[in-house]
Amino acid sequence: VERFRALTPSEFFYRNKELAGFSNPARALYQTVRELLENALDATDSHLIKPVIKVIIKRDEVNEKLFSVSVEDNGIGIPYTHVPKAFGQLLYSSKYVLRQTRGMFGLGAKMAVLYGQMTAGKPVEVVTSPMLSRRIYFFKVAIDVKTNTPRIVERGSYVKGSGWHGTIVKISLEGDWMRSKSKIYEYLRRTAIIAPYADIVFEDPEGTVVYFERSIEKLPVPPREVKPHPKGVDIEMLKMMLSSSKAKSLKEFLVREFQSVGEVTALRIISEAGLDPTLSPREVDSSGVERLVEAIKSDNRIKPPKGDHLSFVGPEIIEAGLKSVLRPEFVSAITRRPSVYAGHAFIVEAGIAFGGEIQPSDKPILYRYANKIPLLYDEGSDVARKVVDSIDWGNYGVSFPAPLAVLVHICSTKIPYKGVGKESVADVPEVQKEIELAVREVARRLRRYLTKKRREREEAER
Amino acid sequence: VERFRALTPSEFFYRNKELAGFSNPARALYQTVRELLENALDATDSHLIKPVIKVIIKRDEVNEKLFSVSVEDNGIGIPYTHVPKAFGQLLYSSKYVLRQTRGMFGLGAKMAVLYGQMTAGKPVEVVTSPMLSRRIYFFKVAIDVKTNTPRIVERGSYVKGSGWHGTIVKISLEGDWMRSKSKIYEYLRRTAIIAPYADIVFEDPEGTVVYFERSIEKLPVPPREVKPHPKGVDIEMLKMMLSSSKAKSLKEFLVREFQSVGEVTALRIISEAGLDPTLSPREVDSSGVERLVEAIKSDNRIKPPKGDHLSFVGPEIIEAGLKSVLRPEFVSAITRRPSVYAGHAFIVEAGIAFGGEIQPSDKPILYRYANKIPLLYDEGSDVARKVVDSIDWGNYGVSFPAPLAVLVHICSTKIPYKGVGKESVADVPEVQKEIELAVREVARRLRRYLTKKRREREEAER
Ligand SMILES: Nc1ncnc2c1ncn2[C@@H]1O[C@H](COP(=O)(O)OP(=O)(O)OP(=O)(O)O)[C@@H](O)[C@H]1O
Ligand SMILES: Nc1ncnc2c1ncn2[C@@H]1O[C@H](COP(=O)(O)OP(=O)(O)OP(=O)(O)O)[C@@H](O)[C@H]1O
Ligand SMILES: [Mg+2]
Ligand SMILES: [Mg+2]
Repeated sequence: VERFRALTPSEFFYRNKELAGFSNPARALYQTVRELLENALDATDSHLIKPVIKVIIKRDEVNEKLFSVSVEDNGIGIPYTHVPKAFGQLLYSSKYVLRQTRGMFGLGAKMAVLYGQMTAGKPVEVVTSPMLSRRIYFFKVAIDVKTNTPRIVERGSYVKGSGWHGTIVKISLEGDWMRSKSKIYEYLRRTAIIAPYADIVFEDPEGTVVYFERSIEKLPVPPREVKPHPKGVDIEMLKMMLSSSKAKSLKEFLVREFQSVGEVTALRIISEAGLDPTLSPREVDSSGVERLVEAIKSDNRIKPPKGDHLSFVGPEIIEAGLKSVLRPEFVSAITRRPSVYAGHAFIVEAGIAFGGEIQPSDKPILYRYANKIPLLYDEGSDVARKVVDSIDWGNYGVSFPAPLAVLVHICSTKIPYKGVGKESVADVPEVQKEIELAVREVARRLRRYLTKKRREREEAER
Repeated sequence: VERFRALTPSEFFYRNKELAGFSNPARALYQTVRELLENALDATDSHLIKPVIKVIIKRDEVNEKLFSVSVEDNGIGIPYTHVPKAFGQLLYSSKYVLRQTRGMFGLGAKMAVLYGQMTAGKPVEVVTSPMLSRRIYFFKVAIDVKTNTPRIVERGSYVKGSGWHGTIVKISLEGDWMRSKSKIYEYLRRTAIIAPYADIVFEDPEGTVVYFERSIEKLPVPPREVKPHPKGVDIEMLKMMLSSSKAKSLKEFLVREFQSVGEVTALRIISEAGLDPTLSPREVDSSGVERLVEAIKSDNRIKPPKGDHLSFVGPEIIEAGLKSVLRPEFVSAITRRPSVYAGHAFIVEAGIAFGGEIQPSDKPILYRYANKIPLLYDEGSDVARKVVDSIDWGNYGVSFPAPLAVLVHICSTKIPYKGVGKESVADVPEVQKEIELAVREVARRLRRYLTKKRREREEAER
């Protein structure tokens, strides 16, 4: 006899934590560091704050399998009313809006808290103060897994004695430092490449302190929130938007709720769907919704999203990052114009670095990024690896083994990740095409450099 | 100003449907067929019913982008009280118990319903009748995405005129038959290899009817539900089990709630944790729970799970399946003894097929299965591909190109899938090791056959 049951999101992700990257103590330690660091960077560079971040991993003095991971940032802080849910309720987030951020799932911090709770039995410790707040708030939060609600174990606040603003998050968990050490250092190194404007201090369990020093003062353009684009719409989304819109007419609804839709476009879509533009949004019936979606899909005159809301890194910062970390002989980067997939604008950036201190390898070393997050695992199923491997590098003057590194960065209001652990990107055709165009462009610049170098060498030999 | 928000599971998976395999119309059509077929097979062979399944994909007469997918089975049916949630509420399942089934997430059918709702605007149609029921029940169900609750659009029942039992599920959705045709046929073909005891009729949108006929009468041993094994326990799980257990003492709790724990083992664990065996489960405090988990982890005398609850396919059925579908010259299969990872017993089975109608290829064709589900995508990041590629096939008398197919099947109460779309398995060390031992064993048998064949040929030539 089948026993039916419903799970809460916390029960579901507790049972399937490996889906989120928490598959064993070594991966869990890595994932905890990255989830907290990504939150810290979102809280700073997305708000034009030059990030100053401290990451400390300590080994427990009693139980050598236990570690504490602490990440402090100088970001915008978290309003105290939201702290319990931000850390104690799965699927709770401030990043569910249409804006390019590292975070997108509302799971990262909670999965780390959950893993810590399962393996070390301790609540997460959060200290935070928003910029305009006169107080500093501290919490100890645990997740009630059965109900997906936060349990506040301890809370308090005190008056701020300084101008400090930001957040400190500390999680205790079972880890495996020896097995995750190289991946954690590589993650930090790759973060320094894509975010050379960040000051990151890292103290590891062996007491080693590494300072990834800011090497450029320039910050990327911060991301802006945008309205959805009509080409990303489906029947369900349109129904939800129609029922919650404050617009008084169908025409006002389309112009107000979507980007790239002016009066002319709205009237054309409405007429194509055989509807009355003065209809109240809530009066559109199911068949009307379907005809609207159909009209939008078949309309070829709707302008694509501009993409100027995206926060690309830019060639200057990428080259500075590659130079500072890889110390190559040659470096070049490119930022492509915005493109679109499924109604989401995206920008592909590519960088190439050659020679200098780069170690020769049998195929290009690939530095993959999505919304400024370094992706280290599952390279084999990532679209960027597929593109880089499909290129005949001999055409660009490169014969392996060669000291060649390729950087690929995709930014978008929605990254088509293959899993909630954010390790690889699906091969969406539009994205794959843009990556290829970007990589071939920087490869051509490398070829020009190698050709020029070879000629200079031949010249010198005469 | 950050806008915080909570999502329901339906809102989350609606926004991130590509995580579940619904990334575009072609993949969605494929995923819908497989999710429904996997439910149909779970409802039959896990209950010792020889599956008779009909899969029909029709193209909409008006809109050539729309399809209906209908799957009918002769399974155990669904009790009518559970139908609305089974199809209209995400994270609702009868497979959240510790038993080896294809289903495990409580998402499959709902994701297909959701995709159909978004792209075709139609509810799912379900007709079902449990074996002992005198009525046939029918429903049209939609998902209220905002609240993750079912909306019953239509319902009814009538008296059964025959002995029919089973379920028919029909979903309308946007698809792309031309792009998913070969994958759908391959999925059915691979299902026929692993389940040659199933009768599957498939009618495609072009009107073609293919009959995957039962080629063996033997069914696999059905899976049994088991209690959790102590080696899979963590602090959170133990807390939840202690608070919900009906046991009167801590000793009774351990013996009753876990497999492989008798009185002696229970007393040893309790004493190691410094606790009183007569303590009521609900009186164990946080520190006591941590000490219990620690005692269990460091105890080396707890028997590993027996694994006799697992439903392996067995060499006879695997060889029959490989013969019937691939028509090779040589075939051999092996079922390994149960092994363990993270407290879950698992069995690896391997099959090898050579020559005959198999087309030569540059590396072995890999047929991957997990809990009898064929895995077709993301082969590059799957542990089985990693193992098969790491083997030097020259040692076994195979030089490529060669007509060689390798089958790998992992069965367990928990498959470490990399994503909820069930396409690839993570490389858990214990599982990887078992796959290698199994594949090398059937490779040795192939070598013996090839050697014998070569000798016979040399003999004949003299
Ligand atoms: N260091 C921080 N500074 C400011 N806000 C933070 C910080 N850490 C977490 N938050 C807030 O808590 C929320 C939840 O974080 P969490 O990592 O769980 O989800 P997310 O970042 O929104 O999405 P993802 O699962 O993709 O990481 C964030 O959306 C953010 O609003
Ligand atoms: N054809 C069927 N016959 C009997 N029961 C079914 C059938 N299809 C669905 N069900 C029931 O509906 C439940 C939900 O199915 P669904 O596919 O959504 O989740 P699942 O199979 O439990 O897990 P997964 O997401 O891994 O597929 C199943 O657990 C099962 O109880
Ligand atoms: Mg986050
Ligand atoms: Mg299912």
